[in-house]
Amino acid sequence: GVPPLTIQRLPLYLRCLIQLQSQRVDVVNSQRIAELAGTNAAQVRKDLSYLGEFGVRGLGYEVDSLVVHLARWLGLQHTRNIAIIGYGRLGAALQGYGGLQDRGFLVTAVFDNDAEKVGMPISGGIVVESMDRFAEGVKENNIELAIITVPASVAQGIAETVVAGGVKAILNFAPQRLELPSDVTVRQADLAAELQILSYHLREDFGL
Amino acid sequence: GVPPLTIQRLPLYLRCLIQLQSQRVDVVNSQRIAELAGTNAAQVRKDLSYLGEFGVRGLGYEVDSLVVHLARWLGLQHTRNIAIIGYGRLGAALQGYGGLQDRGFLVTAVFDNDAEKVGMPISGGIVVESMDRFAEGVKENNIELAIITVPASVAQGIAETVVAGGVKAILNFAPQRLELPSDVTVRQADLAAELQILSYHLREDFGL
Ligand SMILES: NC(=O)c1ccc[n+]([C@@H]2O[C@H](COP(=O)([O-])OP(=O)(O)OC[C@H]3O[C@@H](n4cnc5c(N)ncnc54)[C@H](O)[C@@H]3O)[C@@H](O)[C@H]2O)c1
Ligand SMILES: NC(=O)c1ccc[n+]([C@@H]2O[C@H](COP(=O)([O-])OP(=O)(O)OC[C@H]3O[C@@H](n4cnc5c(N)ncnc54)[C@H](O)[C@@H]3O)[C@@H](O)[C@H]2O)c1
Repeated sequence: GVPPLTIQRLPLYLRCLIQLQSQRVDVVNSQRIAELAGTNAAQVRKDLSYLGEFGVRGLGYEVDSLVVHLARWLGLQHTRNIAIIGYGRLGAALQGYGGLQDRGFLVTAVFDNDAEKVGMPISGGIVVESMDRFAEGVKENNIELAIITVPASVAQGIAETVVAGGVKAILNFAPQRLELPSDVTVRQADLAAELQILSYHLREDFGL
Repeated sequence: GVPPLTIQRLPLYLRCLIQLQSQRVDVVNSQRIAELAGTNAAQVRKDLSYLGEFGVRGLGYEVDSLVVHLARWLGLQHTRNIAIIGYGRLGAALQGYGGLQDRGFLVTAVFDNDAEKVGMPISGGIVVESMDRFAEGVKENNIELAIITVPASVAQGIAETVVAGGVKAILNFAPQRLELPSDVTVRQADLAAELQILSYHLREDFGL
């Protein structure tokens, strides 16, 4: 199959190509994609070759065609519904983020166990539901992905409830490694890792 | 220098190694690191070799030593101060996130241009300041990194103010590509990209 590290770069290529599309660029070479994506041309060509994309020697790739193929590879042909578990500061910020729909996702359900929050209507016609109703909520809202924004101390139990409800894809923000069946895909959000990359550059470029 | 893609994996290795440390693991092989980090053993060895880390053939790496070296490579010997610009839902969620300090960072200043927010005391002894005072705030708070959580429409202007204030490292959440001098490092936070990786797996593993 496609190597994990390649899979992780595909959404980034897609984002860059959509930007090129908006600039009415028709053809792009691997060097340009690499510059926009922060990698090198050889890596771009290698990654895209796993998708059967080989470009035209000396010219590059057709932008529109590559966007369509990448979106198909990433399973983005239809909007996927998301549940957010944990309507705290971060959960509310993510639920309110309108930018997800352009990228193929819609938050259609929000769950919490705080009695003060359950039953509260929020934007998008959503009402915060009790975690007790998670499995029903998955069916009612055709939930395919879950975003976990609860405290670390409860994250494992929450993730198990998510999986028991039939969800196979989790974006976890809680700083707690989840132990789940191998057919469930978990992405660990880690903003501190991004800050550490920046810290590397401060040391490397400025001796700070 | 160290290749960009390697730099991006180092914080992930560090996170996994710190977890091993907490489990009192003394020695770890590249295969184990790879499993925890979601890559392959050859990639781990290659990445670590750029740091002059070659492990002991047949044994692996000393966990404590590797943690120290990775932290040093990432410039994490002293805590770095962060300014958050845009104290909206996401900015407030990030400012309140206590987990940054364990990873080497402290939010010491918050800026906004909303008159209702400027002057508001928030947690950690911080008072929201006016964006007009950004350059002074950088000096007063020894700011080395900026997190941008303002709307996309103002992100470029905000980033220019950040750079003019002397900050060389930016984590940008606004869905707007920033055009800045080449000595400034920008990391683009992109949660939708994580969701798209999950979408790939739903298609690949379940035909969804
Ligand atoms: N990964 C990152 O970079 C990053 C950044 C910021 C926050 N975080 C993490 O994200 C999580 C949320 O942060 P926050 O600032 O929004 O916290 P918060 O305390 O504001 O929100 C947590 C929410 O979870 C709810 N909750 C608690 N237990 C629950 C349960 N059993 N079932 C359902 N809901 C439950 C609470 O009622 C609350 O609404 C934390 O784990 C935090 O450490 C991670
Ligand atoms: N990258 C991602 O995955 C992701 C996820 C969620 C949100 N976002 C983005 O993060 C940003 C913040 O989202 P949010 O939901 O917190 O928005 P928000 O509207 O709640 O907050 C924006 C804040 O910026 C302030 N602001 C506006 N103009 C300013 C200026 N010129 N100077 C200083 N402050 C200014 C506002 O007063 C407000 O407090 C948006 O760009 C949003 O699209 C990105």
